[in-house]
Amino acid sequence: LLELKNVKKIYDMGRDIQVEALKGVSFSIEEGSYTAIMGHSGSGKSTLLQIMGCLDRATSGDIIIKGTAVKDMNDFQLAKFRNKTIGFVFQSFNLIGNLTAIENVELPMIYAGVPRAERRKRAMELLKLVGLEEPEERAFHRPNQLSGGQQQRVAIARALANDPAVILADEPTGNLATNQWRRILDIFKRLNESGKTIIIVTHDPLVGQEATRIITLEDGAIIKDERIR
Amino acid sequence: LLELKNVKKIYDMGRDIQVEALKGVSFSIEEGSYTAIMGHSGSGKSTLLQIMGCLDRATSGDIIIKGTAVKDMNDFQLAKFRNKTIGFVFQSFNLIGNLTAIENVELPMIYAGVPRAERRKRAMELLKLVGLEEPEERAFHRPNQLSGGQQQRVAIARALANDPAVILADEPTGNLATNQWRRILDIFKRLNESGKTIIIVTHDPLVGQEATRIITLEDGAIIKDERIR
Ligand SMILES: Nc1ncnc2c1ncn2[C@@H]1O[C@H](COP(=O)(O)OP(=O)(O)OP(=O)(O)O)[C@@H](O)[C@H]1O
Ligand SMILES: Nc1ncnc2c1ncn2[C@@H]1O[C@H](COP(=O)(O)OP(=O)(O)OP(=O)(O)O)[C@@H](O)[C@H]1O
Ligand SMILES: [Mg+2]
Ligand SMILES: [Mg+2]
Repeated sequence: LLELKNVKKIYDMGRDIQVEALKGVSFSIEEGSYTAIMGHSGSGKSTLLQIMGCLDRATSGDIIIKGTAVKDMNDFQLAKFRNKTIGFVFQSFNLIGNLTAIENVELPMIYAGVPRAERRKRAMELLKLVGLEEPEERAFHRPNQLSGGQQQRVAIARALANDPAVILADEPTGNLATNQWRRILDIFKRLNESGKTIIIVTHDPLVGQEATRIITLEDGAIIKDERIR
Repeated sequence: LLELKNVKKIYDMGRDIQVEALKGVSFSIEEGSYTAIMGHSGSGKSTLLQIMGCLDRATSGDIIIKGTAVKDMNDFQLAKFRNKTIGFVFQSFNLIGNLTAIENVELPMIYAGVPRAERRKRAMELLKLVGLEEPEERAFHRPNQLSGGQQQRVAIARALANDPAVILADEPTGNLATNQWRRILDIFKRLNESGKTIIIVTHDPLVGQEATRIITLEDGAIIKDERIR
């Protein structure tokens, strides 16, 4: 499904300072797989996930999705592909501050041209699915009127809005207590069983155990790639 | 040191909708203690911590700090007290986007009137203390040029800037891998042994175990208050 070949990411800080966030990463992800990317803070996980999700461009190297090189797509094609195929959960949620929770979940559906009534219905179902407390009411809170874990679950609901084939989640359980993140991981498990490809960045070994493959990063390079069960 | 009596927090959403985030919370915190506040997402932990840290006012009830009722302080006195006595780590870090990491750590010291050279020296020491990678370089990154866990550690360094007597930390380890949060908890342990009062909000039982007392919230009320060892 997705192939990375010698992908590098260098941040240029000016004045001759460069940060090598990714130092030549290569691996492939099979369709329908469940992969966890683990590693210390600063090891390059978010950078890698954003490049895989077409939210950022690699400095060099190849990213090939279903046979097409991402390099050969223009920004418009990339955005369209991303909207339909990829659901991305950001480490810091990236919710729109002046939209309500439910409007945030509807946003990807607006871009995809889903009609109003259908959007609203599906958005509310998703907020209930992720376990948002008192959803009929909290749906109309803005992000700063929600707790950290509630914002996180709204971000997850938004990522699922267009029923994407690939879900990329950056630390999706960091703000949740056990039974609440267990619920989220059960959703990911069900989606994976129905054929979706799941890639989770986490530093929580309990969350990593959900996957059948764990790729470990350190200082921008892959130091371990293990398949389990 | 700190006493809460029947503290309530109600968010008024207009149109007759009210959120009872805290429903009458009472307890006291002894000087030099190490307390963990745990509970599900949405149970009121951040709301409680912000009221304890004088960053927000209760709707009703009393908060008494070292014998003085917070009600009787005006906003200016409250701000001054907060700056000198309380170090607060926010769940979403609240770093200033257009300042560098080191400038963010210096900010509380600027308010406290610490001279420039001393501020810069202490800020760099704190960034090294919390384990920021390549600190001489990363100190000059802005928050969006840092990883999630790096931002979290900068937020912790900032909270320690004025060597406060009370440290209130809202989920301070959520973005860190094991040895990295272990390092943060060792800092808190050392500070506690030197007499500081520590209050950590967490939903991670491993982090909660660091404390000698665990207060558990559910739906805005205390459902358990246990002292361990
Ligand atoms: N500004 C606000 N306006 C309205 N409701 C709010 C506001 N801030 C928080 N709430 C609500 O108050 C309740 C408690 O929120 P709080 O942020 O204290 O929870 P929490 O225990 O810290 O959760 P988490 O673990 O997810 O951070 C939540 O149900 C939330 O929706
Ligand atoms: N915009 C940027 N400019 C410069 N350096 C950056 C930028 N974004 C990230 N970095 C650096 O690149 C490295 C990798 O960052 P990344 O966010 O991918 O780490 P991470 O593994 O996701 O960490 P965490 O677990 O803390 O979220 C870090 O050392 C960080 O300081
Ligand atoms: Mg990250
Ligand atoms: Mg909170």
